[in-house]
Amino acid sequence: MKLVVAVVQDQDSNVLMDVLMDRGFRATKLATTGGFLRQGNTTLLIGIEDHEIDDVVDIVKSVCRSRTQMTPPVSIIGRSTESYVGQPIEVPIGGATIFVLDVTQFERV
Amino acid sequence: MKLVVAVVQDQDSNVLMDVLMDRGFRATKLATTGGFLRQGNTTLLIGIEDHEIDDVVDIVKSVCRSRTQMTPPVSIIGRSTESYVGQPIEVPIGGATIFVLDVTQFERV
Amino acid sequence: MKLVVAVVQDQDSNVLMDVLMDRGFRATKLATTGGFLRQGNTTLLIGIEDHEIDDVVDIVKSVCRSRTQMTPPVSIIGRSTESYVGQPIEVPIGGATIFVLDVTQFERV
Ligand SMILES: Nc1ncnc2c1ncn2[C@@H]1O[C@@H]2COP(=O)(O)O[C@H]3[C@@H](O)[C@H](n4cnc5c(N)ncnc54)O[C@@H]3COP(=O)(O)O[C@H]2[C@H]1O
Ligand SMILES: Nc1ncnc2c1ncn2[C@@H]1O[C@@H]2COP(=O)(O)O[C@H]3[C@@H](O)[C@H](n4cnc5c(N)ncnc54)O[C@@H]3COP(=O)(O)O[C@H]2[C@H]1O
Ligand SMILES: Nc1ncnc2c1ncn2[C@@H]1O[C@@H]2COP(=O)(O)O[C@H]3[C@@H](O)[C@H](n4cnc5c(N)ncnc54)O[C@@H]3COP(=O)(O)O[C@H]2[C@H]1O
Repeated sequence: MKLVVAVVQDQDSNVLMDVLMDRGFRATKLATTGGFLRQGNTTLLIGIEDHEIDDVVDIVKSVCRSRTQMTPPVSIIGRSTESYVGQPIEVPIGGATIFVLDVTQFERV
Repeated sequence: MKLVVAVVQDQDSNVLMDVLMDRGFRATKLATTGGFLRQGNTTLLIGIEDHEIDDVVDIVKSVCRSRTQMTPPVSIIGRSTESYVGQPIEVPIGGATIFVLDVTQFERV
Repeated sequence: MKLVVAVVQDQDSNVLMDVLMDRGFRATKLATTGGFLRQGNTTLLIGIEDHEIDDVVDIVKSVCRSRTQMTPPVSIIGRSTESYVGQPIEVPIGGATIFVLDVTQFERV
């Protein structure tokens, strides 16, 4: 058993969840915030059998798109923002960041 | 050390947290959403010693109840919802879904 | 690859995120709730290379402060609160609680 932790953009999260549900996977959604852009994104927890990893990764790849995002003009990103303040910069955001964790024990109550 | 990730129904989450606290366990609560029913549920993160797994699972089993839930009449569940739209169906929801993860390092700062 | 799950106090979370971003780390923020005090806190997910664990733990240690918090006068903490109700008590809250998890597979889509 594995627990997939996938951070995706809000714009893709509903379609991604639809496709996962259609395919019979089970998932739980967390409303999260990106550390750099400080904007809302979505983290999915998807518990799957070991042999289903490639299927789930393929579904995420087929649904999730990379995009770019302009940083806000007065950046709140961090202390060393001299280079950002005043000059908005274009930041690439990948379609998804996926962590696969080993589940040592699984229980349905 | 293990990290227990337990997805439970909102109705059980407060009592479950009370019992865990009473027993001296520590836990952190996340407000989450179910992928299928798209309704709010609760995910608990519970860091425990290896020998405490059975205790925690027993507490979850003693508190969390399975229930059924009617899907909304116009289902938003997914693309293949032809079978749901118009005819609400009764969906079983288990008391809890529990993932136990291995903690390779633990620090209290 | 490791996934660091760090529960920190809200008061430290923005500065901590600033420092992590400045240092080039990537992180995702979850708004969470403490099980005992039932108050808001912050959980960070930080995916890092194995050799970066000590750096990240050091950053958390340098930013996050322990504090104390008075329990509310009529405590909602749990069933065995006889000792708390009416007599607020001072509860120590550590700077951070850190769980390091092994990542068996990582994908950027
Ligand atoms: N310290 C830094 N310095 C310079 N540029 C930085 C940076 N941190 C992030 N970025 C850039 O900004 C984009 C948005 O990051 P954000 O943290 O808002 O939103 C992130 C974050 O919520 C999550 N994420 C990515 N890698 C992560 C990791 N290793 N651990 C935890 N969360 C991660 O996925 C979202 C998208 O990440 P992605 O890499 O595709 O896209 C990132 C990356 O291109
Ligand atoms: N492997 C896993 N990974 C991550 N999270 C998991 C999980 N298994 C369960 N969960 C979480 O636990 C909640 C209850 O799941 P349960 O299987 O008891 O009860 C489920 C199940 O009976 C049914 N169900 C879920 N996904 C389905 C699907 N793709 N097709 C058909 N029925 C599904 O609907 C009920 C409610 O599901 P919902 O998604 O709203 O809410 C789920 C979800 O948030
Ligand atoms: N093993 C673990 N698994 C998951 N999350 C964990 C954890 N250990 C700590 N946390 C998280 O970190 C916060 C701070 O914990 P700390 O132990 O520093 O500070 C704690 C501790 O001094 C005390 N405390 C917590 N649980 C207790 C219990 N069952 N009995 C007595 N005191 C407790 O109250 C403070 C605030 O706790 P609160 O639950 O509101 O908030 C906790 C909780 O959200």
